[in-house]
Amino acid sequence: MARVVAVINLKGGIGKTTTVVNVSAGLALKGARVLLIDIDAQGNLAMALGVQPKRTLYEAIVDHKPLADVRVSARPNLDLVAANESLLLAHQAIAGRADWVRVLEQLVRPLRQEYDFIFFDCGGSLTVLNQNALIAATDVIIPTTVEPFAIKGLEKLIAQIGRVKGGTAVVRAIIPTMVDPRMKQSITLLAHLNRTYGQLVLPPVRVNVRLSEASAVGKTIYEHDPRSRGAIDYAQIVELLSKMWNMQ
Amino acid sequence: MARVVAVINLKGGIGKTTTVVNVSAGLALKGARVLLIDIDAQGNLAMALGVQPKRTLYEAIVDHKPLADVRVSARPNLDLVAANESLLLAHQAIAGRADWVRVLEQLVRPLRQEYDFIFFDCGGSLTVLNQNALIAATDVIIPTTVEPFAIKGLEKLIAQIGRVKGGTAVVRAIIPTMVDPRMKQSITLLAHLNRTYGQLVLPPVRVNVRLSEASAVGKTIYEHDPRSRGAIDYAQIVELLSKMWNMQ
Ligand SMILES: Nc1ncnc2c1ncn2[C@@H]1O[C@H](COP(=O)(O)OP(=O)(O)OP(=O)(O)O)[C@@H](O)[C@H]1O
Ligand SMILES: Nc1ncnc2c1ncn2[C@@H]1O[C@H](COP(=O)(O)OP(=O)(O)OP(=O)(O)O)[C@@H](O)[C@H]1O
Ligand SMILES: [Mg+2]
Ligand SMILES: [Mg+2]
Repeated sequence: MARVVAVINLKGGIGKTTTVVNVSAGLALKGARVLLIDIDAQGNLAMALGVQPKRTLYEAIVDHKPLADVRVSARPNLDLVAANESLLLAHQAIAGRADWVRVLEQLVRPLRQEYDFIFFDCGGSLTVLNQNALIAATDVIIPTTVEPFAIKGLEKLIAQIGRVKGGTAVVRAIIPTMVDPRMKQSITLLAHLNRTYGQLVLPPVRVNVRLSEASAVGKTIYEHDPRSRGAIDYAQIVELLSKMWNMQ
Repeated sequence: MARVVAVINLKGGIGKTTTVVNVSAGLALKGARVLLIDIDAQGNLAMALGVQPKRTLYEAIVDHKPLADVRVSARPNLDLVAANESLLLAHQAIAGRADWVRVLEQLVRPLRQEYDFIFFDCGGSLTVLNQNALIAATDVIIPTTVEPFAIKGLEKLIAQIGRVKGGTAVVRAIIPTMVDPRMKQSITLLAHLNRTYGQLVLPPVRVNVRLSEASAVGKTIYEHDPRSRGAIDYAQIVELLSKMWNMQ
């Protein structure tokens, strides 16, 4: 039975998609069967993995096609349900339904036997689909940059998750991203993060242009530059998460 | 009659709030009367200016208070209508109205005589309020980082603006933000931006930790470090925009 993992932060541009790609690819390389679902209308996930799917989550939500019919294989053990700007229209289609907040939960239910993990790549605001992802999620991972607005937003996000899920135990990890160890402000805020959230905070992913290059050419960091800081840092995150999730 | 300027990019974390603060503060220092309206439920604008308003845009939208009653003075010539997470509830209140897409236009109409500029600080996704801001706007400014997802998103955003406004003439400027001149990828993508959008692209704002520090302490860059790269780059942007807008 797959764990359903929402990777979310209401602050934009802080590394959600990059984290989904490189954590899921790492788990797939270790043999886990993983499904990625992009619920952000920007649809960056397909570009980041170098796939051009013909179908998207829109067809599953509005045309009621099963997810199994709109997914594509992105890598061995790693399937993807993509998104594009048509997803903006799906928001309106969902908002009118009585069960509007459980649409994603119902869509993934038939697939949970087939995968070990199902990841949602969330967009940067509390849309209808992001609320759906939180409801469907068994686990929540929060990437964050170590800058003032993102850290301030973190408290609000965790409070919001507490309201939606009736508690915050579902938050499994906070991943500091794009950390530049040369910047005093980063180090100070990282220490603040560790003091405030303790064990939840994983070792930081350092800023590394190879990660940005990788997403530009549709590769995972392990494919683009396996010896880079980005690959080393994300591989460490994958090890820690798989221990936490008792993967053999 | 105030120009109504939407500062927008559907990609998050690329410098929208930082641009609103430092462009508007520069115009106010030159004697223009400026009103800022935060339409992002994260409410970063108040924090960035170091003000803690008791009222927000929520009261204007849901309790029908005039904007003049919820604004606060942030600096000389610079007033602010703040936001917070209650704005998420305002989205639902608007969505049910027949004139749902002209709510902001109606709210700002009585104030356009009092100001030279009214800026909207938009959030990072196509929310109901962002669509309202585009409808109300006489001018659109698009900050963007020079990285692959943001550049790809730019085409879609401009197409979206074209659909909402019946043309893209309202797009006045594209401002490259957080540009690191040492990174090859940034230089390549900046050249691509200039080739694609020509005159619309203003000189880049370089990456500069003083900008992040300034937002952490609630200061404009001119207050925090007037000799920094960030202050020099934004002052240049202010000069170019005020020439474009025929400010004496
Ligand atoms: N550690 C890092 N070092 C350098 N660049 C990074 C790092 N992590 C991500 N990036 C780059 O930063 C940009 C933003 O990252 P990404 O798109 O993953 O953020 P996001 O939170 O998914 O954004 P959005 O809110 O728009 O969905 C991308 O170009 C990405 O390649
Ligand atoms: N040129 C720059 N150099 C360094 N840091 C910057 C620069 N511009 C902005 N920042 C910092 O980057 C972070 C993101 O910027 P900002 O909050 O303005 O982006 P945004 O587009 O408004 O984000 P959101 O989508 O969440 O509203 C902030 O901490 C800000 O201080
Ligand atoms: Mg993303
Ligand atoms: Mg902002």
